[in-house]
Amino acid sequence: EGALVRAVTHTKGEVKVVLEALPDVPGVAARVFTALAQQNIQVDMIIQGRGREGRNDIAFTVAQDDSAAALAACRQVGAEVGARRVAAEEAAKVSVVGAGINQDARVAAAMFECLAELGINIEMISTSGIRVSCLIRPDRADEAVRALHARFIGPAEAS
Amino acid sequence: EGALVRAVTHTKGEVKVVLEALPDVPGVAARVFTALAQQNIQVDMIIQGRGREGRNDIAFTVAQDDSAAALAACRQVGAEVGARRVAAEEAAKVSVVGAGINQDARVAAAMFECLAELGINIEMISTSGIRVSCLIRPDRADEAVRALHARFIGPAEAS
Ligand SMILES: C[C@@H](O)[C@H](N)C(=O)O
Ligand SMILES: C[C@@H](O)[C@H](N)C(=O)O
Repeated sequence: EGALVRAVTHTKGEVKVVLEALPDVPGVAARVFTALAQQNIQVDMIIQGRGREGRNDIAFTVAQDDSAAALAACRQVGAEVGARRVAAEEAAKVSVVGAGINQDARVAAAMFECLAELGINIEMISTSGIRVSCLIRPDRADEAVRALHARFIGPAEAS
Repeated sequence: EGALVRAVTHTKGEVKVVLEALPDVPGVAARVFTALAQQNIQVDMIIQGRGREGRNDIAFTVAQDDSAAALAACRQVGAEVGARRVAAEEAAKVSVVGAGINQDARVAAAMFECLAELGINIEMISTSGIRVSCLIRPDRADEAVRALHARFIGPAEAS
């Protein structure tokens, strides 16, 4: 499955913002991102898993420089809609990229296994047509990238 | 922000499989997807939000034809690692696609607002560099696509 992966990328210095236990009803996601849009905040990943008992979390990542404004906007919306908690923390994103990889469970399996072998916990996962991305602790990012690069691209040093 | 969106796409006949309350420790995601890979199951979206209290959910989507095998594989892994519940249900994925859109909170906000205006609940969200995808109820998919197409592409009928 390595033949499908053409790049390993990572982003450090991202901040993950999470709104916990929002009401899982139409209009809530719109309110959160409208508030962010009004501040011209650029958003990288947006992840929302399944809701439970009428509540759901929304998480997204922003660059460090936008994190204070993003957190303030989310605290405001969170208070308005009754989120249980709004919090931010630093995160690193590591991704494998390649045509069609997300259709192949083997690429995801190999990526997750590679991180597991290093004892790196996968905190969040998001995929698209050509990319599988994991959020991990920033202090493990360099190590993760080297291992993923060796696993998928080859033994040359990751740039 | 509509200028950034070049397509509205949707996939019906997907099945969303969810493993609830998995142990949030290294190796668990790898086990799930290794089991799926061993059955040559093709996976579309993978979404994992933040964990809580040492547990996390993993959700992914597969084509209808793979759903029985995927569910069986996940029930097996779920039992081995102590998931609270493993379940599957039909879902529709609607996406807006365009260069750089995920960097712009306005595109996400507009997409979510469009769905909210129709009273369509956004069940899950995943983004990548060029795509924002939402999982919604299949019986709302046609309506959602028409509205998103009108909002972002123009008044011509969605094909
Ligand atoms: C939680 C949030 O995504 C909500 N379900 C909405 O549709 O806006
Ligand atoms: C829940 C699962 O993703 C776990 N955190 C892992 O790293 O495998």
